Amino acid sequence: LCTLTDVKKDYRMGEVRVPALRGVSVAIEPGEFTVFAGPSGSGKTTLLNLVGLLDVPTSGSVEMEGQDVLKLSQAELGALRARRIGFIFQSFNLIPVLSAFENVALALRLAGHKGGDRKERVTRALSQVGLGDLMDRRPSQLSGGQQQRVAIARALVKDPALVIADEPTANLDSKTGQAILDIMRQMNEEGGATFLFSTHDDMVMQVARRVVHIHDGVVIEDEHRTQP
Amino acid sequence: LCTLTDVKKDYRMGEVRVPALRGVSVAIEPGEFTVFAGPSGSGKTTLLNLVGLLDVPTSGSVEMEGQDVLKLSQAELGALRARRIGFIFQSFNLIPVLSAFENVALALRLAGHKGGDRKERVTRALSQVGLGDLMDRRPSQLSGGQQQRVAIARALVKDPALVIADEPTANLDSKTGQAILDIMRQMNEEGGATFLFSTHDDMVMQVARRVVHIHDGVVIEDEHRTQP
Ligand SMILES: Nc1ncnc2c1ncn2[C@@H]1O[C@H](COP(=O)(O)OP(=O)(O)OP(=O)(O)O)[C@@H](O)[C@H]1O
Ligand SMILES: Nc1ncnc2c1ncn2[C@@H]1O[C@H](COP(=O)(O)OP(=O)(O)OP(=O)(O)O)[C@@H](O)[C@H]1O
Ligand SMILES: [Mg+2]
Ligand SMILES: [Mg+2]
Repeated sequence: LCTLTDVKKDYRMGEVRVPALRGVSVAIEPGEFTVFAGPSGSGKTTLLNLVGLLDVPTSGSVEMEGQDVLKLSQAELGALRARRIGFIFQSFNLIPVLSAFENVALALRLAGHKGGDRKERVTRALSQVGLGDLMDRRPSQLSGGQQQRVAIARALVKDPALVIADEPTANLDSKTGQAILDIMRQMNEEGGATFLFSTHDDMVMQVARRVVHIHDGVVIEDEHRTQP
Repeated sequence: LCTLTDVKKDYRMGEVRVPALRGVSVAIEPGEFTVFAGPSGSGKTTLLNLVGLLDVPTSGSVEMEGQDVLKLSQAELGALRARRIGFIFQSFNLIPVLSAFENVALALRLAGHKGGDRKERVTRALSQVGLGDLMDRRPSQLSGGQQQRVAIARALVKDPALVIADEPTANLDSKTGQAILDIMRQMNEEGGATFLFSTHDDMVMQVARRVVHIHDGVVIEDEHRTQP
């Protein structure tokens, strides 16, 4: 599905060059349920942003479904992101002036969804994460964990081929987090959607079938499990 | 130190009234190391905002060091918050245009700190949370967990009488989270600072000496432990 080959990513701050990823090579197969684990600052978000086509590498290549992303136009990248990739951001990135319902509905519209069942699909996505009664609230009228769940519903509503979840349970109690993990496992096992996580949460780690350990911008271990 | 008596807090959204806290009575003694635990949306942040004087109750009373907070002027409340209370926000609330160093230094200045050792104290606070090399970065140039640690350093640098920490380890790996918890325990056991947490993190729960369980806006259990 997605192949990173010797990917390096530098952030520049004036003269200073920060090597956030220092040569990462990873191949993601369709249908994976994979966690990127590592200490704070090790490069997980940077890596997920590259796989999610939100950013481009400084050197090395990112291939998505066989295409070199550096050869795609901005319009093609945008279309791929909107339709095929659901991204759950570490800091949620909800649109403040829209309600929870509208935030999720917008994602569905941007995905090219034409059907008359948009209202049903948005309602279902928000109900699944336990926010069925809170759909008309704006983000500032929701608790931290409720905002996180809107971000999750927004990523999942379009039934994407690839879900990238950057610390999706950080603000959730274990019961709520478990319920959401179950939804994701079902989408993966029945629907074949690929799931990539960054997490510090043991509960998520335990159900991963593959754990890629990252430290200081490099992969230090790639752990494939037959039994999660 | 702080006493809540039959505190209710409603949020209003036009005609709709949302009862976030529905009658909470809790007394906090100086030197406590206490966690407020409960599901997402149960009222923890709302409760911490009241104890931290960031908000006022709809009914019931909040007393801080014997004074009814509703009788204090805005200036007196502001001075109390700036000098005596260190608040770690669930969404960090760092000032985007200031560096990590400047964010922490500002808190120290607002606390009325006059000494010539400000630079040393800020540097020490940031080094303690592992950000000694990243002090000149702005928040957007830091990872999620690094931003959380700036928020922590900013609360702790002024050596406050009361630290209110709203999910302070949500974005941290367990090793980093443990290190920060150790610093907080030391400030509590040696310095006598009072610590109030909201958390979903078992590691924090385990070292609490008191756990107040909150569900749907009320306290359902107040668990005092002799052995954490
Ligand atoms: N500005 C607001 N307007 C309306 N309702 C609000 C507002 N802020 C919070 N609420 C509601 O008040 C309740 C308590 O929110 P609070 O933020 O205290 O929960 P919490 O326990 O901190 O949750 P979490 O663990 O998800 O952070 C929630 O049901 C939330 O939706
Ligand atoms: N815009 C930026 N400019 C400079 N450095 C940056 C920028 N964004 C991130 N970094 C640095 O790149 C490194 C990797 O950051 P990244 O956000 O990928 O870490 P992470 O593994 O997601 O951490 P966390 O678990 O704390 O979220 C960090 O050292 C961070 O300080
Ligand atoms: Mg991150
Ligand atoms: Mg909260």
